[in-house]
Amino acid sequence: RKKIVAITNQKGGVGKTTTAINLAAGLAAAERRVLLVDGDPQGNATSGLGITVGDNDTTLYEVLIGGSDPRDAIRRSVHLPNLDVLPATPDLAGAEVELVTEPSRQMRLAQALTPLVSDYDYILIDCPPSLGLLTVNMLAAADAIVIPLQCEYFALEGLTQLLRTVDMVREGMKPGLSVIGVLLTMYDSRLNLSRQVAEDAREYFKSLVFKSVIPRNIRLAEAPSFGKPIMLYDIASVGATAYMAVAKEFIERLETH
Amino acid sequence: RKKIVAITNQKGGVGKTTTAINLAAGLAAAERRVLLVDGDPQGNATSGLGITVGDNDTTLYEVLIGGSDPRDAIRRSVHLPNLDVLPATPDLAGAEVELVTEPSRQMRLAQALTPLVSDYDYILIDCPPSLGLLTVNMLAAADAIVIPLQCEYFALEGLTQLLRTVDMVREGMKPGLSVIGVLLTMYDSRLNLSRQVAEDAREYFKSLVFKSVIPRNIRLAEAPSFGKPIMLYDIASVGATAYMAVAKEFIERLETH
Ligand SMILES: Nc1ncnc2c1ncn2[C@@H]1O[C@H](COP(=O)(O)OP(=O)(O)OP(=O)(O)O)[C@@H](O)[C@H]1O
Ligand SMILES: Nc1ncnc2c1ncn2[C@@H]1O[C@H](COP(=O)(O)OP(=O)(O)OP(=O)(O)O)[C@@H](O)[C@H]1O
Ligand SMILES: [Mg+2]
Ligand SMILES: [Mg+2]
Repeated sequence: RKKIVAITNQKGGVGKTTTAINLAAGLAAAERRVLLVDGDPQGNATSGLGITVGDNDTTLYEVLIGGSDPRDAIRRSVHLPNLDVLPATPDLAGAEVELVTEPSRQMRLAQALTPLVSDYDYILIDCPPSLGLLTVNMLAAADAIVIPLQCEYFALEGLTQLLRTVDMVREGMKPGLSVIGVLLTMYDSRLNLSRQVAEDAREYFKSLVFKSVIPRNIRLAEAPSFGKPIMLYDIASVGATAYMAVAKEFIERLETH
Repeated sequence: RKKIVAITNQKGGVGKTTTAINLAAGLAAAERRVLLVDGDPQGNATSGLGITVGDNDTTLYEVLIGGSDPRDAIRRSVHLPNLDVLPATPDLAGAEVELVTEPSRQMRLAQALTPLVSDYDYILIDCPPSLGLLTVNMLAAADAIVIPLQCEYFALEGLTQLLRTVDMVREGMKPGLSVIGVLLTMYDSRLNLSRQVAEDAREYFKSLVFKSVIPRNIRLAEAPSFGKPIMLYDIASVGATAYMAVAKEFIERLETH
């Protein structure tokens, strides 16, 4: 069954990293063994979980470009026993250029993750805000994708281009790649714009849209400054409740058929 | 004096496009001749100003890769007599790969803009959320940069890497490249996190931080869905007032010396 899931949207700041961190933590808390791969040179998933990277540490860059064993890069039991993390650093930006001239340049990540698949119930990949070679690697490595959708105009508009890229990867490299869910993020029910974008998304994607919606909640923005997932920073917050509900829905979609 | 200004920050969703559109409009309303270059394959500045691009239209992609004359791409007097726009399309993402093997690949945009400089008082460039080859082209073409800084943790953390890239461009390609301002965006004075990030920014950047701060204002998120700058969508909004104030401060910084 599907276990490698890319959290993707080329629009910036729509909640990819916040979703990757908190969905991973939610799944780990539900006793699933989870690997969170930080695929973004910004390294927000890495720092948002309080992980520091030294000059001699192995990271995703060395795995993709140097052929390092991913197990040398993985940090085990980050805050939760079942949560492992494969960190990213700014060097990863160089990978996009260096990969251009490599054979099977779109499949490097898929190849690197293959030996790990049996170690985990889920491998989540936090994608960067672009549709370049790094993101294509992540889509080609994935069995399924989750699309965080901020309830605003530019994010809604960008979906067309994202879906075109997903189609291209499905047809060219990864038949069976599917969207398992669209997650409405930073939803504010008092705002007309928020409600309109949510309506448009539900009309177009229908039941693909998660029933759980992530409200705007400052606790979600504070948690990474303490290096913690929301459930350990403030379990009582609406942000924590929402991400626990998403984890539950995610499990239902991927485990019950 | 300095006239080419890149609006840049590799963190996604910090308000680069919203600032590029509304600062450009504010300057045009102040009777400056302005060219807004959309440097992002997402094309948000293009669509946010209501511009549609047909298959036969010349855009930034053709200018950078095909050597087309930028004047064939420029849309004149967009909503305001003094505001011109050089549009972007998703093809621009391809430019990042295609430029890798070109001679002087970091200077393509600088070369393309050179003949236009005498036509305008200011050329603003909306950058994508990355520090890749496209962004490096924009930094190398610029005389100065404005950094929109969303008042949250990940955005603050990303500044180190941004400043390192700016230093690299200054030392390698563009001596004299300077930061003319850091603009606090989506500021919410009721939030501890917002105030803390603002304090950290002012402590580090001192007077480089614009006195004007952009508050969170839903009208700013609605305006692009009508294809308008904020001043034409809702001149009475706090968002419009804030961007008019930024335009005034910008002019003071660049024109009085
Ligand atoms: N529901 C929410 N409520 C309040 N703040 C949020 C919420 N979700 C995310 N944030 C904050 O919004 C900002 C953008 O979120 P995040 O970094 O997760 O988006 P992203 O899509 O990963 O961005 P990028 O495109 O740069 O990778 C961050 O400062 C984050 O802490
Ligand atoms: N001050 C504000 N108040 C409310 N919403 C805002 C404000 N500034 C920007 N927005 C909205 O926040 C979202 C992100 O802003 P914007 O697209 O300008 O950021 P960006 O840095 O250009 O993003 P990207 O990294 O994807 O290019 C957009 O939906 C925009 O309409
Ligand atoms: Mg992110
Ligand atoms: Mg933008």
